[in-house]
Amino acid sequence: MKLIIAVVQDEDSPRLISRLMKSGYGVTKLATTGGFLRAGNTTLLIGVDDGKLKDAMDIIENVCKCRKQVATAPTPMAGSTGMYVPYPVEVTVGGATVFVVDVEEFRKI
Amino acid sequence: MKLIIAVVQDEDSPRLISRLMKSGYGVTKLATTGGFLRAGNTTLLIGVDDGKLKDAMDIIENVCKCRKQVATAPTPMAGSTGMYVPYPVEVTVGGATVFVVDVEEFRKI
Amino acid sequence: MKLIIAVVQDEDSPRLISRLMKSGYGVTKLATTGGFLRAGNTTLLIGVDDGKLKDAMDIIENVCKCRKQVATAPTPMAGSTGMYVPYPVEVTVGGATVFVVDVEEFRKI
Ligand SMILES: Nc1ncnc2c1ncn2[C@@H]1O[C@@H]2COP(=O)(O)O[C@H]3[C@@H](O)[C@H](n4cnc5c(N)ncnc54)O[C@@H]3COP(=O)(O)O[C@H]2[C@H]1O
Ligand SMILES: Nc1ncnc2c1ncn2[C@@H]1O[C@@H]2COP(=O)(O)O[C@H]3[C@@H](O)[C@H](n4cnc5c(N)ncnc54)O[C@@H]3COP(=O)(O)O[C@H]2[C@H]1O
Ligand SMILES: Nc1ncnc2c1ncn2[C@@H]1O[C@@H]2COP(=O)(O)O[C@H]3[C@@H](O)[C@H](n4cnc5c(N)ncnc54)O[C@@H]3COP(=O)(O)O[C@H]2[C@H]1O
Repeated sequence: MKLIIAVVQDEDSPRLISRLMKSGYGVTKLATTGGFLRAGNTTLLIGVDDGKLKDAMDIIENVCKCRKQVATAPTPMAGSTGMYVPYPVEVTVGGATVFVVDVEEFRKI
Repeated sequence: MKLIIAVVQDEDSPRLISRLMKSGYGVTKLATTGGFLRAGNTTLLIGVDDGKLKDAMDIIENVCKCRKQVATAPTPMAGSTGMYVPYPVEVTVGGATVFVVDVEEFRKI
Repeated sequence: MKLIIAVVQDEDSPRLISRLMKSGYGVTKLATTGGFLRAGNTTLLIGVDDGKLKDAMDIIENVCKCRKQVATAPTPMAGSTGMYVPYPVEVTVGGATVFVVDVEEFRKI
């Protein structure tokens, strides 16, 4: 048995959990905070049989892969009118930091 | 040293922590959420000396073992009176999901 | 790669995180509760390369080492006036409980 400890963005967590549930994996969710941005993120504990590790990692990679999204950034209009125009900006979202540790003993009580 | 990571029901957590404290174990509590039921549960981190692992696992098993409880489920009265009668129903509570990982280095600063 | 799981006092956590950030370490913060005092504390997950383990542990030791602080304890004035005088008391603060586990696989997605 292996324990996957995956730190993911809050935005990706619901989709990732339901994909893992559909494949019959067990998941426990922790609300956490990033050390650098001090913003909220999500850490998932996922205990998997050794033979299922690759499949679970593929699901995490598939859902959390970095991708470009168009967001709008308020940009001041020309001249000092104090008005803002929504301006399309491309940002990168997604990503996951994943640790796998060995489980010496697993028990369902 | 081993680190026990035990996911237990919120209902069992206070009794389990006080049983572990009485036996002199160290415990850190995390408020977590189940992936499937999306309901709150409790994850305990319990660092134990190798020789104490079996005793700590026995305490978890003893407090968290599945048991039947009688709960009342509101059941509509015969006829469509809109009245509800409390009706005894047997439910299973308890249970724990427990991972044990090896601790390479332990330090009290 | 090693995963450091460090349980520290809430008071030391901001300083510890910013010292770790300055040295380029990755940190994820969990809000946790002590089993004995039932008071809030902080658990940090810090994934480090094998060669950096000693340096990261030194930073934790440096920031969280136990130290004496003067706190004021309200002490009743002589006679039963119901008045309280702030009285200097020496208390010990700091400390950290640190577990290091081996990481079999690390992935940045
Ligand atoms: N080795 C490790 N151990 C434990 N947890 C880890 C970790 N590496 C990453 N994490 C967790 O994953 C989150 C995202 O990290 P990522 O590397 O994609 O994205 C990071 C990275 O690009 C950058 N960053 C993080 N730490 C940095 C540092 N010390 N110096 C410069 N940039 C940093 O800021 C982004 C957000 O970081 P934040 O700390 O808010 O949030 C982090 C942290 O919660
Ligand atoms: N391999 C694992 N890795 C990490 N954490 C684990 C885990 N196995 C269990 N857990 C944790 O333990 C809680 C209780 O699990 P249990 O198996 O007793 O009871 C479970 C199980 O009977 C069922 N269940 C869970 N996941 C399922 C799935 N993918 N498909 C069908 N049934 C599921 O729903 C109950 C509640 O699950 P919930 O997720 O809310 O809450 C779970 C989850 O927080
Ligand atoms: N083996 C272990 N596994 C997991 N987490 C661990 C641990 N040892 C310590 N911790 C965590 O570190 C915190 C500080 O522990 P420390 O040993 O410095 O300071 C402890 C210790 O001096 C004392 N204490 C803890 N458990 C005790 C027990 N069963 N009997 C007597 N004294 C206890 O009370 C202080 C506060 O304890 P509290 O539980 O509130 O908070 C603990 C707990 O959250």
